[in-house]
Amino acid sequence: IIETVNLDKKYTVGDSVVHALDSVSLGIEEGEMVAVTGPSGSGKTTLMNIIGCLAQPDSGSYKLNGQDVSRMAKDQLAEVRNRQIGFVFQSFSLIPRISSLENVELPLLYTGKLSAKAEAREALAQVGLEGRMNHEPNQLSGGERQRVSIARALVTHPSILLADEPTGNLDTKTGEEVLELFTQLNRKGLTTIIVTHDPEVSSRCKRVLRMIDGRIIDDTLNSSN
Amino acid sequence: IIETVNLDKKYTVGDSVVHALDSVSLGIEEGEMVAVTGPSGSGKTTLMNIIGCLAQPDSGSYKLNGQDVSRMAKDQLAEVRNRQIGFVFQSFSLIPRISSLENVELPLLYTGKLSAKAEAREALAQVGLEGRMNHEPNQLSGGERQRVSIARALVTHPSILLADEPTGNLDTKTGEEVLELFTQLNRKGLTTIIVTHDPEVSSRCKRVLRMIDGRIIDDTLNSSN
Ligand SMILES: Nc1ncnc2c1ncn2[C@@H]1O[C@H](COP(=O)(O)OP(=O)(O)OP(=O)(O)O)[C@@H](O)[C@H]1O
Ligand SMILES: Nc1ncnc2c1ncn2[C@@H]1O[C@H](COP(=O)(O)OP(=O)(O)OP(=O)(O)O)[C@@H](O)[C@H]1O
Ligand SMILES: [Mg+2]
Ligand SMILES: [Mg+2]
Repeated sequence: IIETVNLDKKYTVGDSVVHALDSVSLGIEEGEMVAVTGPSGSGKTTLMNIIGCLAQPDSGSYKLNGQDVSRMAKDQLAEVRNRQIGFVFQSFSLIPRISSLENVELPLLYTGKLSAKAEAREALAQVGLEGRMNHEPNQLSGGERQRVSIARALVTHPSILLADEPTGNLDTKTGEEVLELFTQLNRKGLTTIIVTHDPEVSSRCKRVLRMIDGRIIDDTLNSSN
Repeated sequence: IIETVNLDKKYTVGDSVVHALDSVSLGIEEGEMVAVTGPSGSGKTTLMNIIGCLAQPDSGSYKLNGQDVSRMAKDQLAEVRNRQIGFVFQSFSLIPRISSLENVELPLLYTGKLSAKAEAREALAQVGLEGRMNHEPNQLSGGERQRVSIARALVTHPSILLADEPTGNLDTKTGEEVLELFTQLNRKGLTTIIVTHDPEVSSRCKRVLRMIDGRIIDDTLNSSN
């Protein structure tokens, strides 16, 4: 369902070049649960942004459902981003002056619905935040913002979940509840890719990709799963 | 050095009241290394903001170095915040359009220095980011932003370090390096309070305070340290 060939991405800052992605090729099947690990700065977020159709590589190809993403028309790309992919951002990216309920409702409004308060409320309940529906992002704790971001990614019932460090601000118990939620959804067919620094999380994924300096250096199966 | 008595803090959102801090009393001696743990939403950041003189409690008292913080004059409070306390924010709070070098230099400029590029560079080197000096925050990975925030907290050589989840976005190895840095500084006398969800981090602190629902329910010593 996700296939990349020789993805390359460089950034230039002043006269130094950062080789964020170096010839990255991977294939992910529908229904897989994959962890992406690696040191800070190894290119994980850059890779996720390309897979999530939020950024373009400098070279190399990315096929989603057999279609070359770089050849997709603008409105088809928007459709993919809104309906097929749920994205949990590493820095949450919530909209400041609206409530968490409204933040979670937004992706459904983008699909054309006029109102989706009930669905948004259910998504927030799934991450234990029904009691924080009316709070704006600056009225939430760090871990609560992270969970609103997770609820927002799931509310459209996407077919692919891309979660960039979804438990970094959560205590062990709450993080476990989130991981259990992801596992249940994966069993029902949600293709799941989780960037994580937490060995507890990567050990729960069937497959683990390890990155260093913009390259995938390891692709292993967790035998226990 | 830090002494709070019956700190209380409530937030009102609509017609619901959140009891973020409930009668919190604690005493921390100079040179201690203390971890603060607890579930998401238990009041840790709220407590740190009061200790860091960034917020006021609704009731209760807070003495820093024997002085009642609520009675301090504005300029004395500013002095304390700029010179005595280093704060690593849970959401980093870097200034967007300036480089990481300039971000780290800023606290020293606030103390009256005209320029502090050398000190800022050294602080960035301590967290492994000399190669990212010229990057602006949006040109950094999540873990790099977190480390710039740590460098900024340490550049003024504070006497108290308040770190709110300083390793949440770091891989195990980089997080270990940061913890080792904190440990070295603590041995030289830096009073250190670390909010953390990571048992690896709290196990490295001599003392662990555990919070639930705005209260401190546990105050234990780590025997191995
Ligand atoms: N817009 C940009 N301009 C310049 N350099 C960038 C930019 N975005 C990212 N980088 C650099 O590219 C490298 C990879 O960044 P990326 O965000 O993908 O890392 P990461 O693996 O997600 O790290 P972390 O675990 O810290 O979140 C980093 O070293 C970063 O400094
Ligand atoms: N400005 C605010 N208005 C209303 N409620 C708030 C506000 N700030 C925090 N809260 C609430 O107070 C509670 C405690 O927040 P706090 O940020 O101290 O938690 P925390 O222990 O740091 O959590 P985390 O581990 O998720 O960062 C949370 O439930 C949060 O929703
Ligand atoms: Mg990242
Ligand atoms: Mg917090």
